[in-house]
Amino acid sequence: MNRIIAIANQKGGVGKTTTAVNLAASLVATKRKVLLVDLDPQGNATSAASITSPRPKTLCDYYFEGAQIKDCVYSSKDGFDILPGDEGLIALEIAIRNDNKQGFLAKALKSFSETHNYTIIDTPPTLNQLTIEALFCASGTLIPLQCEYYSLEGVAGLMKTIQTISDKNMSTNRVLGIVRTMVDMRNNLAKEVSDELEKHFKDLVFNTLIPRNVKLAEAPSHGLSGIKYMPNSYGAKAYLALAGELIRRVEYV
Amino acid sequence: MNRIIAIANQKGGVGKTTTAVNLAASLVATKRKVLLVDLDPQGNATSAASITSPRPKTLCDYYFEGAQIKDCVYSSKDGFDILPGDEGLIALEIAIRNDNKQGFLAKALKSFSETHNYTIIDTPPTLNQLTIEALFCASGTLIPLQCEYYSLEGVAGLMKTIQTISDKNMSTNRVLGIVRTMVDMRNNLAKEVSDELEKHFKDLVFNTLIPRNVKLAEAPSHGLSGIKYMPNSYGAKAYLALAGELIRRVEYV
Ligand SMILES: Nc1ncnc2c1ncn2[C@@H]1O[C@H](COP(=O)(O)OP(=O)(O)OP(=O)(O)O)[C@@H](O)[C@H]1O
Ligand SMILES: Nc1ncnc2c1ncn2[C@@H]1O[C@H](COP(=O)(O)OP(=O)(O)OP(=O)(O)O)[C@@H](O)[C@H]1O
Ligand SMILES: [Mg+2]
Ligand SMILES: [Mg+2]
Repeated sequence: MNRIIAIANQKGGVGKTTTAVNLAASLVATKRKVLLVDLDPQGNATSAASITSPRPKTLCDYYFEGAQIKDCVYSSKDGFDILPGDEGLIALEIAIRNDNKQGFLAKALKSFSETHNYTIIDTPPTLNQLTIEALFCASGTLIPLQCEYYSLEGVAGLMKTIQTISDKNMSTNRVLGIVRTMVDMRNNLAKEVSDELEKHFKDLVFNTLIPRNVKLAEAPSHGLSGIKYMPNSYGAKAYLALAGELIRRVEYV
Repeated sequence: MNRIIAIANQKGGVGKTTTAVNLAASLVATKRKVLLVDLDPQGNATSAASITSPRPKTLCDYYFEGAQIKDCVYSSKDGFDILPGDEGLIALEIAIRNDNKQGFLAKALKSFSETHNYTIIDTPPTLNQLTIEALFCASGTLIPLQCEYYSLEGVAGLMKTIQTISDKNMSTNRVLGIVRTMVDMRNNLAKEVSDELEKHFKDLVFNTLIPRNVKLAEAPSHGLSGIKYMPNSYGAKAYLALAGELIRRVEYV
């Protein structure tokens, strides 16, 4: 059974890609088979996975050129498989809208329902058709959030949007939880925002806090997750703990 | 003469809004009349300007309801005027595309050519029609950039896109420069990326570095810029210096 998890937040720079890559690597460390899907035209998750093929096939080759979806999957040094992304996704986003092919991603990922235990989808910082495709096919959505004022402002709206999309499309997606990222508990702002989150979204806030840790920001330049690059760093240990908490929330309900 | 400056970078969370708000406040401190335009449906710049009117008119009221553009301008505690933004901008983005009204923002801002010295436009973290409207009407674009790996990856592509948009639309827009934001020179990653930037984009990198300073992240929750909230903080002083450097690059060419 393949559990599909979308990582989404239209606020930029909150740690969506870092969470997608390190959660995928952490789930691999628990002996689960994981597929990472990069739906961001910036292709950050793809560069963190350091695929060796010079021009890897993406969802665009599957949609426009009729390539087999399995030919668009590559392995990473971290042990998860990846469906890469590049700026061609900008044209795909427009085509899905114009051709009325909503639900295209859910169909494409059906091919992996027996081959992987988890599929993690990294999304761009905007609620466009690509992000909606991810929210539609996911069985759960993780919301990474920086403990800062602008991030807090947008979260209630985002939860409402996710709810509306699942109601409209009759999909099973629900918000799995909010993950506090880049947390520096030495400053009051983070403590204040974190307290606000616990007050307003009590059961939804993951207990695991991801600390600000430069090793997580260095890892992608080595084509690795933080888990593989510096397994004993605070950042890596936090993502391993998050994977444990996610497994408890998803597998032992 | 009203110089229109777009603040753009499709990478999320690099400090676009923080730069737009604090640059606007710094230019006011040099006795210039400034208009801030919020083109991000998240409305972060609008909340930083703490407008007192309960439901301010936005560009949507001007486009859909025929409101006068001057009725959509509000004053802020920082002394700059603001054309606010809210999630209604999502519908505006679609309408401009569907109605083929490209260039609509340039026409709207003509009304301010004699009343303001600078217009600063904050854009969302995506190259959609709203961002393209800003790039089309701007005479210069500032690119805020975090000195981290993912941010560095996207910059060359962004510069190319800005060049293509101004060639295609015969607009006068050019990249004014790259502003390094949230810089923590204690860590090697920032130094490495900063050196790479200076090597590849020599004349384009602003000398002023904006340090990571929590006062800048606290200011918006008080409805103020960092300049007004904590004028003696490192962050505020850096933005005042940036305004000086911008004036030299724009007014004394
Ligand atoms: N816990 C952390 N500690 C230190 N740096 C981090 C951490 N998490 C993320 N970063 C860094 O912060 C920046 C933003 O993170 P990331 O790119 O993962 O966010 P994002 O939400 O995916 O951004 P976008 O909205 O552009 O997709 C990156 O340079 C990343 O390396
Ligand atoms: N120099 C700085 N020091 C400390 N915090 C900062 C600094 N600049 C920005 N921030 C904080 O970092 C976060 C991201 O900045 P900001 O929201 O301005 O980026 P953005 O590029 O506008 O994001 P988006 O892509 O979502 O529009 C915000 O919470 C902001 O308060
Ligand atoms: Mg990302
Ligand atoms: Mg912003």
